[in-house]
Amino acid sequence: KAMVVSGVACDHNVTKIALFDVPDKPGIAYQLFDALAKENINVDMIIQSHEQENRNDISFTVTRDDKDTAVAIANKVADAIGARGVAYDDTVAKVSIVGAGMKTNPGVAAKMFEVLYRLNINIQMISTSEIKVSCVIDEQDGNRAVVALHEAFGLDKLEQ
Amino acid sequence: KAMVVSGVACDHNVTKIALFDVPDKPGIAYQLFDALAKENINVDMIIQSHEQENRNDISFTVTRDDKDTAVAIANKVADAIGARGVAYDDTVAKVSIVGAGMKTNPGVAAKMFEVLYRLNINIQMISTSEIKVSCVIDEQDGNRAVVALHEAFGLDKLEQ
Ligand SMILES: C[C@@H](O)[C@H](N)C(=O)O
Ligand SMILES: C[C@@H](O)[C@H](N)C(=O)O
Repeated sequence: KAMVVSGVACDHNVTKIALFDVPDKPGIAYQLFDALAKENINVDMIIQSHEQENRNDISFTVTRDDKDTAVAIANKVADAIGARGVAYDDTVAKVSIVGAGMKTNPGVAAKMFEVLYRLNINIQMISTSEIKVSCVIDEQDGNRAVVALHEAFGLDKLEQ
Repeated sequence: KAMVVSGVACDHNVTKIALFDVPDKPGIAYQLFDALAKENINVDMIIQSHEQENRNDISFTVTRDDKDTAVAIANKVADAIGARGVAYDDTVAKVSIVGAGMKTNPGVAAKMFEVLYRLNINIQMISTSEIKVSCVIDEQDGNRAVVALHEAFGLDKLEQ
């Protein structure tokens, strides 16, 4: 049943954008991502955590080329819906571990988080699927994160 | 280049749990998910959005059977790290659309969000991967969400 992490990837072409304290009511997510889609912005991650007191935050990632357009749209939608504000940062990277059967292997994500912790790398955003755990971190930490993750999951041996 | 949504799924065996205002420093995500892994809790979604003023929220989902143990762990870790609090809800379901090439099809997630909006279904949590968009919603909305999504993405025709 051992989880097989088959690969580690790092995407440096990332801008993270967040809308804070959006009203937690139907139609808000649609409004934001429809506006982005109409400008042909390719959105990679969409992350929305647990609501609090009728408000929530919505964050997402786009490429660096799309930063200006996406941030402009985020600001426009934020104003229209009465969100508290918008933040963005294009000095980030998305590091991911990929493998099969993660849902039945609770330790895998914890191990990735441990590797980043031991490198004193702060995790800014987290998103998972059955086959992938992705963390947004400072772009300057990307390369050493990849090396350490390869090692931690035994993938460096394949390259000898 | 048309995105093909090939399936719609709804998982009713879901409990959502969140830790609010955890310190945004290395080691926090590791501490939480290591504690869960040590109790063999299978975590499905892990969602962490954009940080704010040195704090962040971390939410995740587990099965209904694991609710009590996972909530106890969340409370224990929340106290240990000085988080503001914990919330949980097991009256939720996770509805997902699955398909290929979503990253290059910005309108797909927006369309899913639109379908839910038109049904007046509130989206509690969102997580995406290249092949999947998942929304946590009230469990009572699960079935009609699935029917509407099948229809919106043309999947109902296959069943005639
Ligand atoms: C916050 C946002 O996701 C809102 N709940 C919606 O349904 O669109
Ligand atoms: C909030 C949490 O993800 C923290 N930034 C960590 O790196 O563990």
